[in-house]
Amino acid sequence: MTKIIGIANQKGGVGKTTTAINLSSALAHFKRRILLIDLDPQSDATRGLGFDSTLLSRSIYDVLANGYDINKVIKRTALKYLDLLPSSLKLASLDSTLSDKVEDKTLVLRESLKNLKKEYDYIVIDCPPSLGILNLNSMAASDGILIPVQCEYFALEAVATTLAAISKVQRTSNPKLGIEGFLLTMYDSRTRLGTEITTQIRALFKENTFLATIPRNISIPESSSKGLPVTLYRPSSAGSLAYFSLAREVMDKEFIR
Amino acid sequence: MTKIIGIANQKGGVGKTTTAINLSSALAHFKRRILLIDLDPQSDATRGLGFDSTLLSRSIYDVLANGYDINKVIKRTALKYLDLLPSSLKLASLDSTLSDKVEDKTLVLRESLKNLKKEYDYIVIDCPPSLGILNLNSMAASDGILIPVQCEYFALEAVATTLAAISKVQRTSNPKLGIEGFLLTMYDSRTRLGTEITTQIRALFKENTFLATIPRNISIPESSSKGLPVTLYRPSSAGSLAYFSLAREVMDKEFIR
Ligand SMILES: Nc1ncnc2c1ncn2[C@@H]1O[C@H](COP(=O)(O)OP(=O)(O)OP(=O)(O)O)[C@@H](O)[C@H]1O
Ligand SMILES: Nc1ncnc2c1ncn2[C@@H]1O[C@H](COP(=O)(O)OP(=O)(O)OP(=O)(O)O)[C@@H](O)[C@H]1O
Ligand SMILES: [Mg+2]
Ligand SMILES: [Mg+2]
Repeated sequence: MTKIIGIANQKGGVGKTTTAINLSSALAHFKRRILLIDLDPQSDATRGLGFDSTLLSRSIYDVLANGYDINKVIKRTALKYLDLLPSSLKLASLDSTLSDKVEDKTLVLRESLKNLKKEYDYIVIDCPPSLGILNLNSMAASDGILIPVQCEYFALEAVATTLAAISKVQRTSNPKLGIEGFLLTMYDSRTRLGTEITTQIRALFKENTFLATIPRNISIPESSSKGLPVTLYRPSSAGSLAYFSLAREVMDKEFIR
Repeated sequence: MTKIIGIANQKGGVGKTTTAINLSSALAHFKRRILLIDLDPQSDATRGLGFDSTLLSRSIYDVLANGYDINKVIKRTALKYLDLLPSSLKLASLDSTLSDKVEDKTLVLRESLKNLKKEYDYIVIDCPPSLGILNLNSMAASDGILIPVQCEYFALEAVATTLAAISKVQRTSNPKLGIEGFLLTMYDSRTRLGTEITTQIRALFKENTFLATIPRNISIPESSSKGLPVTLYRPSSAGSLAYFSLAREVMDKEFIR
């Protein structure tokens, strides 16, 4: 049975793409079969895995807007068990492209995933920093939403807006949508603010907060510039080890389902 | 004559709000009369100046959606020469609220600024990480766009999409729109990647890149959690000093105009 995890937070730059790439690759190291879907027109997840979205002939845009065969667009990556459904800038126009053709514009992703020929253990969906049609498609298709929360001051307000959007999707198109968990990212243990925010978030969300905390770690941006997940580029760095323990926590939940 | 500067970059978390707040407050320290407009429904700039957007009776939403008097919504701040036009979550629905009433939805901000009674030297506009109707309103109203660029790997792609959006607005609603400059943010001189990206950006954009570089500095997020600009909270911190030199560069451009 495939578990679909959407990565969402309306706040920008909190580590959504970094989490999508490195959770996916850590799970692939544990021999889970993973499909990473890049639903952000900026295509950072596509680039972070070494692809140039402007050079690809097809992307998820063709699948969602024109019903192109999803299996022909999926790319294999440097990791054996990790496949990628790449993005493109064209995805930014999905809302207007779809306008009259479809009854519910927020269900096109969920419908297209029904055509997958290959069996995956997990599907991970990266999203842009907004709550528009792309995020709604991700939430309608997902079993659970993982919310990266940067250990910084502005973080909590955006979490509230993201939770409101999730509960709206639960009431409308996807009643079984749950919260996969809150992930603390870019944690800097040397600062008072980092510890303060972390305590606040753990007190607020309790056991819904992953035990794994992602430290601020230079290996992470360096790995992106090489087009590799940090779990492959520097497997024993603090950033990589944190994503391995996150993957273990996600897999442990499998038995509870 | 008022100069209107929009802060834009489609990438999230690059320091747009931090730059909007601290450039405005640094200019106010030099006794320039400043209006900071928060055009992001997340209201981070409103919160970063100590206001709770859920407690305010009016916001920029009322001005743009219902033609409410802009002068009645403006708030004075902790700094004598700095006023704020606060945001609210309702702003996220502006696109659908305006739908049929207005001929061009991207001009409502420019029109409402014509009703300002008070004279400002600079108007600074903070925007969300997207290129939707709110960003288009900012670009249509601005004289120049300041683009914060984080010294990280994914930064350059989003700059390209932001520049494409600017040139589209130049061709349609605002032919006099220019580039105020590229500002390097969250620069960490200890890392190789930081220096690499900085050299790349300066080589690409040459004299359009501000000399001032904003270092990664813990006083910045700490000041936001106190609802104060860093120029007020820790005036001699590395973050604050960098925003003062940015303000001086922006003022020096006054003579070239
Ligand atoms: N733990 C970390 N340590 C250091 N840098 C990090 C870490 N996580 C992410 N980054 C860097 O911070 C920046 C923002 O991260 P990322 O792009 O993953 O965020 P995002 O939420 O996907 O952004 P957007 O909202 O634009 O989609 C990137 O340059 C990334 O390399
Ligand atoms: N120079 C800096 N040093 C340290 N932290 C910084 C710096 N600039 C910004 N930050 C922190 O990084 C986070 C992102 O900054 P900010 O909110 O200003 O970005 P933004 O581009 O406005 O984000 P969004 O795209 O969500 O609007 C904030 O928590 C902020 O406090
Ligand atoms: Mg991203
Ligand atoms: Mg912001």
